[in-house]
Amino acid sequence: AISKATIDRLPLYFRTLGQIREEGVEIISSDELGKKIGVTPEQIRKDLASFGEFGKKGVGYYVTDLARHIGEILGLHRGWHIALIGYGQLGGALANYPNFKTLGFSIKAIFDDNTAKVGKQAGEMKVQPLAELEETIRREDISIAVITVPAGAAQAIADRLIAAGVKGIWNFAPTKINVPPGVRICNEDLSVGLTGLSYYLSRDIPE
Amino acid sequence: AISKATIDRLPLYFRTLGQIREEGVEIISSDELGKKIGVTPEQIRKDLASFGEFGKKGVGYYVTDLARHIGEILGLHRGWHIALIGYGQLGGALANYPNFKTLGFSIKAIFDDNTAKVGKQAGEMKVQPLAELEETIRREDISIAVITVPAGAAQAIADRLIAAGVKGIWNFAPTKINVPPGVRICNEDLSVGLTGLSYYLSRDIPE
Ligand SMILES: NC(=O)c1ccc[n+]([C@@H]2O[C@H](COP(=O)([O-])OP(=O)(O)OC[C@H]3O[C@@H](n4cnc5c(N)ncnc54)[C@H](O)[C@@H]3O)[C@@H](O)[C@H]2O)c1
Ligand SMILES: NC(=O)c1ccc[n+]([C@@H]2O[C@H](COP(=O)([O-])OP(=O)(O)OC[C@H]3O[C@@H](n4cnc5c(N)ncnc54)[C@H](O)[C@@H]3O)[C@@H](O)[C@H]2O)c1
Repeated sequence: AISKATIDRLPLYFRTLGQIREEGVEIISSDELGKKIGVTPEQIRKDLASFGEFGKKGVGYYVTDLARHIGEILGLHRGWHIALIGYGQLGGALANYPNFKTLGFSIKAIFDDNTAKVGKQAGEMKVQPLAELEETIRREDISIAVITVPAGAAQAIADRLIAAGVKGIWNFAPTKINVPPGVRICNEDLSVGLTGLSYYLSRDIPE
Repeated sequence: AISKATIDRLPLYFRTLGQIREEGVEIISSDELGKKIGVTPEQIRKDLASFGEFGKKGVGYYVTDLARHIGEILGLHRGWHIALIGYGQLGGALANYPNFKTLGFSIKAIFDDNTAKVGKQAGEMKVQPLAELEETIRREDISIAVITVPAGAAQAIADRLIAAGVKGIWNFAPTKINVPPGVRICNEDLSVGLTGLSYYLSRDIPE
């Protein structure tokens, strides 16, 4: 069984390998990879060994092969269909962020309950009214929903999505959403990056 | 010396403790805290011991006290002044997200180089033109800058910010930004949450 800590590091491995591949690096040692990800080389080797990746002794790991393998472990080849609910400022930024498509995710539908936004062009699609949610989720085989509505609206939206068959929720609203067993939820809180900066700056910049 | 892995977990500790405090929980065991954060109880105890937190044997940690202590370690009491550059969709969502203020961060200035956006009301402030960047950073004692401009504009903006005295950069643009020693940079990539969902769903939902 692979530990949760190892699983949670996989997206970081994948992103980091993608970045170094863009820099033209073809082989990376567990030392260098550890520095970039922020874990010890021993942990790197342990994590990757649990997926059958042992690298080339004294050399390191082949970046492209390792990235592809981790992408498969992450299930990115599945090409998930996504719905986004709440086409406001954050929803708009996410809907138009090209990196998700590069990773194999396709946004198939966007919903909003503001009549001024319904019918608006959003990239290649039009914003749909909430009334079309259930039918669209079934027709477009949507597995993941991104929730970018205000906190007060989030639970009701989640309930509808789950009833319609959505199995994964990426929630940005600053509220706890209750989901039944069998539904995965990722609560995204952007304050984590900012508090990390605060830690380092409070030591760099004397009071 | 505290390990980088432990430091990187601190913002997660802080956020998790805040969430359970909102749920009214006053004491939490290392077992329960470990489950919520995704590390072993042994790692929890090891991390917290490195900050002088040992909890109450057989009982656990007092949530409010621990949250306050970790907040101090994270430097949140410093009340950092922040500038945001690029008042588009993502910038707009971040500028209006109340959680940052709750954590003690204050957005003191917002900049954009689109004349249609300059002068626009953004919460309690007006969007300023780039020409006012250097003077505003000095006057408002800004230490952290949030970069939410397109990828092609990011490095030039970072160079100006650093020359003006900014010490920390929170970068959302999907590009590598070069910074000199003494400047901290956090590159935020939202795809990490989505790839994590993909891992779990690819096992929940058979192909
Ligand atoms: N997690 C984070 O770090 C983070 C950062 C910034 C914003 N946020 C949160 O993201 C959410 C969106 O922020 P924003 O700045 O884009 O807000 P916004 O007001 O610009 O957008 C919200 C959108 O949701 C729509 N909406 C409201 N209720 C709805 C419903 N019941 N069904 C469908 N659509 C509905 C609105 O019409 C609007 O278009 C908020 O909850 C905000 O607190 C989170
Ligand atoms: N990191 C992530 O996970 C993630 C997610 C979504 C978007 N993004 C990125 O965030 C950035 C913003 O996305 P968006 O959807 O808000 O784009 P946007 O086009 O809505 O906003 C960009 C804003 O920057 C301004 N701008 C452009 N050049 C500037 C300059 N030189 N100086 C000052 N302002 C300038 C524009 O006028 C505009 O208001 C993009 O780089 C996008 O790729 C990242």
